Amino acid sequence: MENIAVIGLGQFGTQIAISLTQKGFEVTAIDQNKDVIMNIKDMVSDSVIVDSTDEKDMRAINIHSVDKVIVAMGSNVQASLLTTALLQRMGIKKIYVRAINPLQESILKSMSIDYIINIEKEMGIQFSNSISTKNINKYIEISDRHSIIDTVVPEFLIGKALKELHLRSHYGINVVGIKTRVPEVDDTGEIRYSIKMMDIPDPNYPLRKNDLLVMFGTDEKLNSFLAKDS
Amino acid sequence: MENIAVIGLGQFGTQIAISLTQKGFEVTAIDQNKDVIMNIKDMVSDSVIVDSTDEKDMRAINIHSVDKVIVAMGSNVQASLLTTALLQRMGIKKIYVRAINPLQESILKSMSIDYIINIEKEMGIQFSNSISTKNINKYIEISDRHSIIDTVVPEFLIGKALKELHLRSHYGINVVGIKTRVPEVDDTGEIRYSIKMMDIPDPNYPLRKNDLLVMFGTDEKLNSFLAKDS
Ligand SMILES: Nc1ncnc2c1ncn2[C@@H]1O[C@H](COP(=O)(O)OP(=O)(O)OP(=O)(O)O)[C@@H](O)[C@H]1O
Ligand SMILES: Nc1ncnc2c1ncn2[C@@H]1O[C@H](COP(=O)(O)OP(=O)(O)OP(=O)(O)O)[C@@H](O)[C@H]1O
Repeated sequence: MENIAVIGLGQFGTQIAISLTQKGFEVTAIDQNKDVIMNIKDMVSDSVIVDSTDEKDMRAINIHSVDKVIVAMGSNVQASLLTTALLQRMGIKKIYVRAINPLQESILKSMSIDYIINIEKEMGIQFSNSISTKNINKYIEISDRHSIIDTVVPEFLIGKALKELHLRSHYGINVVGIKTRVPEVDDTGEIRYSIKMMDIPDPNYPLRKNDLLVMFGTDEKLNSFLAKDS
Repeated sequence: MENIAVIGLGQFGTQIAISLTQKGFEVTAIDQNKDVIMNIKDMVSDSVIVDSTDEKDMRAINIHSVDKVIVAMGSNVQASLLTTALLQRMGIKKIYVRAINPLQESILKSMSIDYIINIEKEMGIQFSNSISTKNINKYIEISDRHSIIDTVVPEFLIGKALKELHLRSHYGINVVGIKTRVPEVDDTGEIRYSIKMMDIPDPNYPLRKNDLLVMFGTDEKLNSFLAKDS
């Protein structure tokens, strides 16, 4: 299993370290703050208190033996850049670095860092997409023109099945999922509804009011399809 | 067109304000810092320098006339909570609030705030997903079992067309897109390749080495499909 080091255990770094450990990776959490390491050590494979800008200490912990290193510090731009430069000098091939502003991004690009992530910018874009589509619950862009969205079944499709609708040939959109409310009995014997997504959209299932369609297509086709109902 | 106010123009708030303005929304940017407002005012519909925890000033700028308010402050948790409480007291219906830790999230939940966004946590999860799938360039979860991924065309499919492959009936996965390298001539007359995604995947197109397939399905089906090639 892959060996990944996460340096800088702020909120973002901590979430990565925990998620990757849950996925079965060998995760080494690195931070200079003892309390931070104390809080995370039971949730990751390995953790160490070290200043990631210190070459001697970084060599001592054998960091060049990992497959990937994630430099996850946010506000401490100086530590992030120095750590990145050090990792490069030590010959680490796969370095992922978080940037919090465009200037830091351009410095990282000139250092030939392939994977730069600006979480405030990326989430700002994703959030604007999700808030700007009426009746649409989730909206993520897959290319600069394609998206996958989640929308309530439009009025004009209620009671019809995908098989008879030919949405791909008529509207150029691909329905990849149907989410429907499923009754479940909880431990108090109460019936509660939860939203479940079919493994594969059932082409014969008559769509119900309040079901959700997960659709893929170009923004243009999705928008004209959605415009049909209003 | 909808009227949206964004309060707290840090990196996240600024990106939202700019993206929503580009999408044609009437965006009012609100921040107590004059320099911040000076930097953003040409990129949004309207902007105002005000302390969002001050009821008198907030009433004076007529904030209760907007459709949605986004409380985008990050580290200033106190200002964020006080602003949210004030907006609720003023009767604003659609309030979206950023939280930077679980305690703040639980406070917002007890205030019945519907939309809470923790960008470090959300991006930590998305990033772990994208880094943990070999050969896979982008990996976003659509439900707790379904994902949309981006992967290099596996060896065993090279030269074949989707039409003859029946990937949905054989593997339970839905190919929603094909990305291929397209030669373009730049202004110096050089030929450069850029990756373009077909509007709709062409069922007759023989897949080439290094094309990318964008696929949707349950994680289980996607993983077994990907395992075929290794
Ligand atoms: N030189 C360094 N070596 C090791 N760890 C460091 C170094 N500099 C900073 N850190 C650690 O990085 C962590 C995150 O720091 P920083 O303040 O930059 O992030 P943040 O902006 O709060 O992150 P987030 O937005 O993810 O919460 C801290 O726990 C800090 O101890
Ligand atoms: N009471 C307030 N009224 C108006 N604006 C405020 C108030 N408090 C903070 N702000 C503004 O919110 C903005 C963001 O502040 P904050 O430091 O909380 O975010 P941040 O953590 O830096 O955000 P990001 O991670 O998005 O860059 C600042 O421009 C600040 O002036």
